[in-house]
Amino acid sequence: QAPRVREIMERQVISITEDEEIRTAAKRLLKGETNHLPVLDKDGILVGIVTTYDISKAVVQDGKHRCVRDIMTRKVVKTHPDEPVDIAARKLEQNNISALPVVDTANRVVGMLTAIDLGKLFGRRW
Amino acid sequence: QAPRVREIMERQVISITEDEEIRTAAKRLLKGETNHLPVLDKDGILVGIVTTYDISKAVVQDGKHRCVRDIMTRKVVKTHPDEPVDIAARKLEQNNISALPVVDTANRVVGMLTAIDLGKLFGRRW
Ligand SMILES: C[S@@+](CC[C@H](N)C(=O)[O-])C[C@H]1O[C@@H](n2cnc3c(N)ncnc32)[C@H](O)[C@@H]1O
Ligand SMILES: C[S@@+](CC[C@H](N)C(=O)[O-])C[C@H]1O[C@@H](n2cnc3c(N)ncnc32)[C@H](O)[C@@H]1O
Repeated sequence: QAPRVREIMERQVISITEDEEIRTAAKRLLKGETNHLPVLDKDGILVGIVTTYDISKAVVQDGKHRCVRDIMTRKVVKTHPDEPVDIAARKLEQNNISALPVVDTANRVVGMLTAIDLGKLFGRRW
Repeated sequence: QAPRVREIMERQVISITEDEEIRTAAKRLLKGETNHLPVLDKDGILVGIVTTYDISKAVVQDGKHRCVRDIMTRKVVKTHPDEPVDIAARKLEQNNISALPVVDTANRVVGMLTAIDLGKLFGRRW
């Protein structure tokens, strides 16, 4: 049987709120050495995702944006801790994305599943 | 036996040269819908890599940089077409990176192996 997302997901999650400035998002991405920040509302519920790709897009569009909410993706592709990893991997591939927020039944972020984490499965072949 | 990099690598590669402006790199990343651009010299030899992460870093450092050469990573972690994918996956994990340029014996880029490509192996378990 395939391993579950909970076995390989990252539990330390760095997030941001949509009212923060783009430059703050960039600083937080660097601090977390990550390409992906889930965007949470004041109740800790997932409302979007913002990535280094979105910041690069803002560099091209230059000056029209100020906050995370202006550049984030709102329709988030996500997973949950009990999802089989092959299903999660397929979500990454089909959407050409490299991370999935892991949410609980209340849509709170409990982890991140990144494409790099898939590498953890290669030590053991199931 | 493990599959080889050549079986899952992307053969369409978008690249850049080090004298291009950062904004040009950002445009090319968006055009390629990718986070990674190998940097090639005039002979097509790999000399670095520049990513959306590096562009985000430039946004934080604001104004000190102009060209790709000012922000690229010069010590590139790479792979070759005959490398077993589990070795390549481990390189991604150990370096916390999500893509490896695939080079031939002349250090020319013949493909890209991204962490998303690892997902292609999950349909079949070897
Ligand atoms: C389509 S990807 C292409 C770039 C590259 N392949 C990558 O993995 O990021 C870039 C876009 O995907 C969005 N994105 C990243 N992760 C996402 C997720 N889990 N759900 C929805 N959109 C996501 C980002 O906000 C960004 O605008
Ligand atoms: C250490 S990663 C951390 C961010 C995130 N985990 C990711 O996958 O990009 C960010 C840095 O890695 C560098 N990088 C990306 N791919 C690389 C590669 N194949 N070899 C060397 N450095 C690379 C980028 O230039 C960037 O400065």
